[in-house]
Amino acid sequence: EDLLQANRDLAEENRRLLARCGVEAIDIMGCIGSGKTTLIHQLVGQLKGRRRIAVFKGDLTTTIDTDIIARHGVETVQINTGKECHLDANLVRKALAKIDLGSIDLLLIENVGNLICPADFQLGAEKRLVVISVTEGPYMVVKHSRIFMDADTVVINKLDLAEAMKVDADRLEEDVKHVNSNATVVKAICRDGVGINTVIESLGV
Amino acid sequence: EDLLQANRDLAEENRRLLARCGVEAIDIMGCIGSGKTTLIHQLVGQLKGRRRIAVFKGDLTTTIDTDIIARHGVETVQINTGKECHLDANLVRKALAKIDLGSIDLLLIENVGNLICPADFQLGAEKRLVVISVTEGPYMVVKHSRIFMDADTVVINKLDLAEAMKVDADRLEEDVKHVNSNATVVKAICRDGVGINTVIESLGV
Ligand SMILES: Nc1nc2c(ncn2[C@@H]2O[C@H](COP(=O)(O)OP(=O)(O)OP(=O)(O)O)[C@@H](O)[C@H]2O)c(=O)[nH]1
Ligand SMILES: Nc1nc2c(ncn2[C@@H]2O[C@H](COP(=O)(O)OP(=O)(O)OP(=O)(O)O)[C@@H](O)[C@H]2O)c(=O)[nH]1
Ligand SMILES: [Mg+2]
Ligand SMILES: [Mg+2]
Ligand SMILES: [Zn+2]
Ligand SMILES: [Zn+2]
Repeated sequence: EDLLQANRDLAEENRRLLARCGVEAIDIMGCIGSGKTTLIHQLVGQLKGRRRIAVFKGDLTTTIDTDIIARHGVETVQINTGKECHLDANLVRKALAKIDLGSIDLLLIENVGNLICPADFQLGAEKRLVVISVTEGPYMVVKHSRIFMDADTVVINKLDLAEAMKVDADRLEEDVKHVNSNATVVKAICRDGVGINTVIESLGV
Repeated sequence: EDLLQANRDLAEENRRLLARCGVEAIDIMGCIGSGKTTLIHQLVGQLKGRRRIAVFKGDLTTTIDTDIIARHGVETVQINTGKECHLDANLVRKALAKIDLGSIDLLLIENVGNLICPADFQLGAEKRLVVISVTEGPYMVVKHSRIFMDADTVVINKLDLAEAMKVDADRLEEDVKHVNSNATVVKAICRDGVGINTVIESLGV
């Protein structure tokens, strides 16, 4: 419990620092392989003309995702978490120290693939987005309701596979609304860019 | 580190208890939605005629998976982990106390969906199986190599979607072999029962 309180305090420090520098930050969470990097790749592609963007990515050891995003020419910071299955406010604080916050106005943080711990570890980001995929099955929201409770936007991805999976995306949307009626739910095919503009609108970026 | 040592000690106790009672236990791990319950459902369907089976399932709060397996008429124990994203030896010890070990000879343990923590938390099971799905993308093994290092069997599931995902299952198999040349890799479509007999052979159950 002390661990979570210490994390909350640091998250608040991060939040104040980002606000002072006029940087909007978004914490992007979701299961392993749900489509977080693909979504960020699409967002950066659409926004880099009018926003000054940096991307943080939390991974155990590899830099595969960071390399994909770096090709856009935006600033990226790889956060290697070692054995941790979630990012925390301290890791983000250290990553913030590596960049010139005056040179950016939008920070996208890709969390470690996990629908459990990230719910408890605030990072100091202003908005929280959760990506789920229809390929994870029909009960994914019901089984992990906590992380959806304070999500601003929920993206239901890989809609191209909903039929093959026999998963009803409308039902998943209802499950989200049941847990958090304020969340904006966007049905998407991130790989093909379907739904990206709606995500941008819902985040107000 | 003390936490892991304490867990190893308890796992060893579980292992001895299971061995004394002649119960084979298998720890089934994998991402959220990779197909662990579907695999267990198929295994139980094939084996319940000749083995006396019990199934443990670790979930945050719901009993959805346990209910699916219980329909087979085999003994099931739901382990609610609350906020933990992995099972540990202590939770398994408590679950073992709830069943008559003399009445079973095979225990299937479905771990919480996660490819990170379960690698460090041995449960005392004799064999470890990891289920991955082609829908999680092409880099899933490379990004999470630790959990594959001491897996006996790795099931690459949802092969029916490999083409739609543009993911090469042979490449995933190579990634597994690269990390652990002793692991048996089985390509499967668990939903339709494809590959289940090969899984049974590789586990020797
Ligand atoms: N069919 C389909 N595949 C998609 C879609 N979006 C992403 N993918 C694929 O899903 C796989 C995983 O996508 P990523 O974007 O790497 O997922 P991630 O959430 O960043 O994964 P981790 O960082 O490893 O947790 C890749 O093979 C993508 O090409 C989609 O809309 N439809
Ligand atoms: N297309 C396809 N879908 C599958 C296959 N195997 C399982 N599924 C589907 O994948 C979804 C998740 O399967 P589960 O067996 O519940 O996965 P799990 O790993 O137990 O999930 P959690 O316990 O929630 O972590 C369900 O909708 C299944 O029907 C398969 O071989 N092909
Ligand atoms: Mg990623
Ligand atoms: Mg399951
Ligand atoms: Zn964690
Ligand atoms: Zn964990």
